[in-house]
Amino acid sequence: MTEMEQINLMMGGVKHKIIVCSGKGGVGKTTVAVNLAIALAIKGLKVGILDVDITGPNVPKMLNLEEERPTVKPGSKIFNPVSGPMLSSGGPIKVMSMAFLLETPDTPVIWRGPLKMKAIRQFIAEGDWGELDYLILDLPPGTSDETLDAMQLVGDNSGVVIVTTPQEVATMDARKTINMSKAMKLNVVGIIENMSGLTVKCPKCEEEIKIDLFGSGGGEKAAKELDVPFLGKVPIEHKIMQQGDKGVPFLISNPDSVSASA
Amino acid sequence: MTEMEQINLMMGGVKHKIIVCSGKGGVGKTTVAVNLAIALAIKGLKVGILDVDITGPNVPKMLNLEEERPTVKPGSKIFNPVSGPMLSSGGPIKVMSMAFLLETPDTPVIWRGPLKMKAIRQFIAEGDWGELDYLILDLPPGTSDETLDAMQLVGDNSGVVIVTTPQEVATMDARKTINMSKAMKLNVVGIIENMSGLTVKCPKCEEEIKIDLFGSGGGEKAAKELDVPFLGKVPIEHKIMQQGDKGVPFLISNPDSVSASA
Ligand SMILES: Nc1ncnc2c1ncn2[C@@H]1O[C@H](COP(=O)(O)OP(=O)(O)O)[C@@H](O)[C@H]1O
Ligand SMILES: Nc1ncnc2c1ncn2[C@@H]1O[C@H](COP(=O)(O)OP(=O)(O)O)[C@@H](O)[C@H]1O
Ligand SMILES: [Zn+2]
Repeated sequence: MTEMEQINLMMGGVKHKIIVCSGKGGVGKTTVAVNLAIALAIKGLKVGILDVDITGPNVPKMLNLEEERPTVKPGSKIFNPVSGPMLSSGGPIKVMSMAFLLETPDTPVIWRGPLKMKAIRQFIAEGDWGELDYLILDLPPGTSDETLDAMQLVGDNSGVVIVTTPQEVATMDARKTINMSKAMKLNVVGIIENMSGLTVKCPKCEEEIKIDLFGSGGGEKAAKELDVPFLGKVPIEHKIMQQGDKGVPFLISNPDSVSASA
Repeated sequence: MTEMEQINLMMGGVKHKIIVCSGKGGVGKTTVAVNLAIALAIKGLKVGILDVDITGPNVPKMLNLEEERPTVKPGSKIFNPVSGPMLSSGGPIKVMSMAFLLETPDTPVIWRGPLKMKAIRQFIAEGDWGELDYLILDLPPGTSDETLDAMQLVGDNSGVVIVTTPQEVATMDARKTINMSKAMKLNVVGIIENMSGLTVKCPKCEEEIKIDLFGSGGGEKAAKELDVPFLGKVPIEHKIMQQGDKGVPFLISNPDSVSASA
C-alpha cells in the first residue's frame, strides 16, 4: 500500500477537515483552532486536532495536555492520538502534536522541510483517528512546506479558515494565504479578525474605554476585497490570553460570550 | 569559486552580524530588527537589513519601501540592495527582501525548503553589501530551514537577539530558539521582552491604568533560567503598531523613549 493509500484509509472515517492558517504568526491561530474544536465537541460532535506546527507546537499547552503521550498499539506502528477534554457524549477530543514527542519542552526541533513532511504524513497515515465529524489542522505561519503538505493531503470535504489581526502587516500575509488556498482549489470558509479592539473599565470612575490597540476592520476589508466570507471579530480579552497559558481554552469557561459566536 | 567562498567574499566588508529571531511569530521580531537598525544608523554606523522571512517578508513595509526595487549591475548577477532611510553620515540603510521580488503584495511565495535556501544564499552571495558595521538578519518564526541557513551562514563576529512576549506559549518557543543558538555555537546577545504591559489614561478622570494584557516577566524569567542576558522590556504602545503599518518605525519619531533603550 502506498503512503497516499494509507493516508486515505486512515482519513476514511473523517467527515470534514478544517485547516486553520494565517500567513503571519502570533495572530491567534492555535487559540481559534482549539476553541473551534471545543465548540464543535460541546455540540456532541466527534472532533480531532492535528498540530501541524512541527517546530513550534502549542496545541497541547493550550489544552493542558503537555504531560500526556500518545500510545502505540503493540506490534504495530499505528498510534492512538492523545485523548483531550471530554465535553459531551461525542467522546474526548483526539489530539496529535510534535510536542508529545519532545524530550523536554525546551528541546528545539531543528528539522528541514523533508523531515517535517515525513512527520506530518506519519501523524495522518499512522494515527488511529477512527470516526470523526471534524479534524482541525492547526498550521504554522508561512506558505511553505507544512502549509503545502497539509493543503495537499486534506483532499475533498475540507475547508480553510484564515485568522488575522487588524494590522496591515498581518492582513497582507493573510491575503497571500487566501490566494494560496484558492490556487490549491480549496474551499475558503472565511476570515476571522482576532484581537480586534480592547475594552477596559476604569477602576476609578467605571468609564468604559475602547482602545483600538491593533486597529480594527483590516480583516473585514480583506474579506470584501478577496471575495471570501467574513466570519466575525474577536476582541482582545485578557481572559483569552490567561487561559491559553493555563490550558483552559476560553470557550469552555465562557461559551456564551461574543467571542464564542465567531 | 564555490558559493561559500562567494558568500565569504561578499560578507568580507561586514564587521558584525546580528540575527533577530524568536521561535514564535507575531512577537515583534521585525519591529525590533528595524528599530535596532535605525538606532545604529542614527549613531552614524553603516547598517544593512536582510529579510530572511521568505514567505512572509514584512521589512519593506515597516520601512515604507514597498515600492522600491533592488537594481542589478549591468552584465552581472550582482545586485544593489535597496537604499532605505538616510539617518546620518553613515549612509542609507541597505535592505534586501523577498517582498521586492513579488509581482503584487498579495502574491504567495509557495516554496519548499531548498528554494528558500537558494534565495537566502543568493541575497547574501550576490548582494553588493559593501562596507557595513552591522548586518541585521530578520528571521521567520520556527527553527527550520531559514533559521538553520541563517545561523550556518553568518559565521564569526555574529550574535543572536531573541524576541519574546511575556506569555508562556511565546517563551516556550523562545527557549527552543535559545537552545538552538547554543547548539549552533552562536553568541546569544540576549532576550528582549516585547509587549510587556500596557498603560492607558482614562479619558474621563485621567487615571493611569496599568493592564497586564499579555502578562509580564516571562522573558526575564527565561533569561535567568537559561543564563542569557536580559536586554529589557518594551511596553505595548499604540504608536508602535501604527507606525509599523505606516512604515515610520517607532524609533525615528521617539528616539528618547523608554523603548528605544531596549
Ligand atoms: N482575542 C485574544 N485576546 C487576548 N489574547 C489572545 C487573543 N487571541 C490570542 N491571544 C493570545 O495571543 C497569543 C498568540 O496566540 P496563538 O493562538 O498562539 O497565535 P498563533 O497560533 O497564531 O501563533 C497567545 O498567548 C494567546 O493566548
Ligand atoms: N511593543 C509593541 N506595541 C504595540 N504593537 C507592537 C509592539 N511590537 C510590535 N507591535 C506590532 O505587532 C505586530 C507584530 O509585530 P512584528 O514585528 O511584525 O512581529 P514578528 O516579526 O515577530 O511577526 C505589528 O503590527 C507591530 O506593529
Ligand atoms: Zn476614569
